[in-house]
Amino acid sequence: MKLLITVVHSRDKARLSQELLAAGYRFTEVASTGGLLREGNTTLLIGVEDEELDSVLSLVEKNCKSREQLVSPRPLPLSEAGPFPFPTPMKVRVGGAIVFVVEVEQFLRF
Amino acid sequence: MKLLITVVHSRDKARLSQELLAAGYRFTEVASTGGLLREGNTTLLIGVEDEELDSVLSLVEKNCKSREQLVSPRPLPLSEAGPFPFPTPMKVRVGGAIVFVVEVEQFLRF
Amino acid sequence: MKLLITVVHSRDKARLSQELLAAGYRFTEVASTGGLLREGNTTLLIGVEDEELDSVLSLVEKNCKSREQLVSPRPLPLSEAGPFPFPTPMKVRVGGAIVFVVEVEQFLRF
Ligand SMILES: Nc1ncnc2c1ncn2[C@@H]1O[C@@H]2COP(=O)(O)O[C@H]3[C@@H](O)[C@H](n4cnc5c(N)ncnc54)O[C@@H]3COP(=O)(O)O[C@H]2[C@H]1O
Ligand SMILES: Nc1ncnc2c1ncn2[C@@H]1O[C@@H]2COP(=O)(O)O[C@H]3[C@@H](O)[C@H](n4cnc5c(N)ncnc54)O[C@@H]3COP(=O)(O)O[C@H]2[C@H]1O
Ligand SMILES: Nc1ncnc2c1ncn2[C@@H]1O[C@@H]2COP(=O)(O)O[C@H]3[C@@H](O)[C@H](n4cnc5c(N)ncnc54)O[C@@H]3COP(=O)(O)O[C@H]2[C@H]1O
Repeated sequence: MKLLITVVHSRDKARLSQELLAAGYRFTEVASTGGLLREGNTTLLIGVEDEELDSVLSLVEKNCKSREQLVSPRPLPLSEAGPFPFPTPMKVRVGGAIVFVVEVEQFLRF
Repeated sequence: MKLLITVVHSRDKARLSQELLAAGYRFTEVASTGGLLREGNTTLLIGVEDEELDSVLSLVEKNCKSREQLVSPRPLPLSEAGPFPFPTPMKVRVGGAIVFVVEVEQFLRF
Repeated sequence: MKLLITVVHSRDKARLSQELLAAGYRFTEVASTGGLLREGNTTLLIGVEDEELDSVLSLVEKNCKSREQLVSPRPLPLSEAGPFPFPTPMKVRVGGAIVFVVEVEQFLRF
């Protein structure tokens, strides 16, 4: 069994959840926050059998598309920042999903 | 060391927490939501030494009993559902607990 | 790749987040609660390349210092507690951080 720890953009969450359910996958949702942009996102815990891994990953890929956006990240602490405490807006990729696939030693249902 | 990622029904959480503490186990609670029923539940992160694994699993089993309930899951997206967008109520198991046991490579306390 | 599941005291979170960002690390924040003291804390999910592990651990160590505090844990269930349902205040270590380092089999960005 594998546990997928999947961080998805809030815009994609409802569509991905529907698709996961329609395909018979089980999952748990945890509210989370992005480290850089401080935006609310969702961390899905999805436990799947080994042979289902590829099909659930292609489901995530299909439903979570990324694009480029100009953002102004939070100002650095003054001690670090030197003469420019407010970093210039930077182009970051947003909206995609990231997935950590972790091996599950034992899975139990009580 | 093992990390137990344990999803428990909100009805069982207080009793299980008390029992874990009384037995000297340490844990962290994260609020979560069930993928299908959209009900609030709790994900416990419980780090235990390898030799404690069996006794903490039997503690979870003792405190988290499941039963069958008639539920009407959220309607499928219309494109998937065909003539019956509102699925008939289905009998699901609720109230148990699920546990993912994951190997911890290193555990550090600062 | 390694996933660091890091439980930090709320007092240290802002400083640690700033330092992680300044060093170019990516992470996701999840609100959590301590099992014993029932205080709000933060669980950071930090995915790093294998060769970055030591430097991110020393960053956590530098920013999360622990100290001793007198606390009165929640009373035990009456059935367990015997004549002293309200445990005497105990000295516990608070404010440090704990880190579970878990092996990541696959990391995907969509
Ligand atoms: N230190 C840094 N330096 C340069 N660029 C940075 C950066 N931290 C983040 N970014 C960029 O900003 C986007 C939003 O990051 P945020 O941390 O708010 O939100 C992130 C975070 O919550 C999570 N995430 C990404 N990588 C992670 C990792 N290695 N460990 C844990 N969580 C991660 O997924 C969300 C989306 O990530 P994604 O990669 O699609 O998109 C990221 C990435 O393109
Ligand atoms: N796609 C599906 N097809 C058919 N039946 C389904 C289903 N998804 C869920 N169910 C049924 O509904 C119950 C409640 O699921 P829910 O997703 O709300 O709440 C779940 C979810 O939060 C979590 N969970 C269960 N299996 C999981 C997995 N493989 N990965 C991640 N989380 C899981 O544990 C809670 C309780 O699960 P439990 O198995 O006791 O009970 C489940 C299961 O009996
Ligand atoms: N059953 C028990 N018996 C005796 N003393 C106990 C105890 N449970 C907790 N403590 C003590 O109380 C402090 C606060 O614990 P709390 O559970 O509120 O908050 C904890 C909990 O959220 C998390 N944590 C610690 N160990 C953990 C583990 N093995 N698994 C999961 N989470 C853990 O990190 C926070 C800080 O832990 P830290 O070790 O620095 O500090 C702990 C520890 O010194």
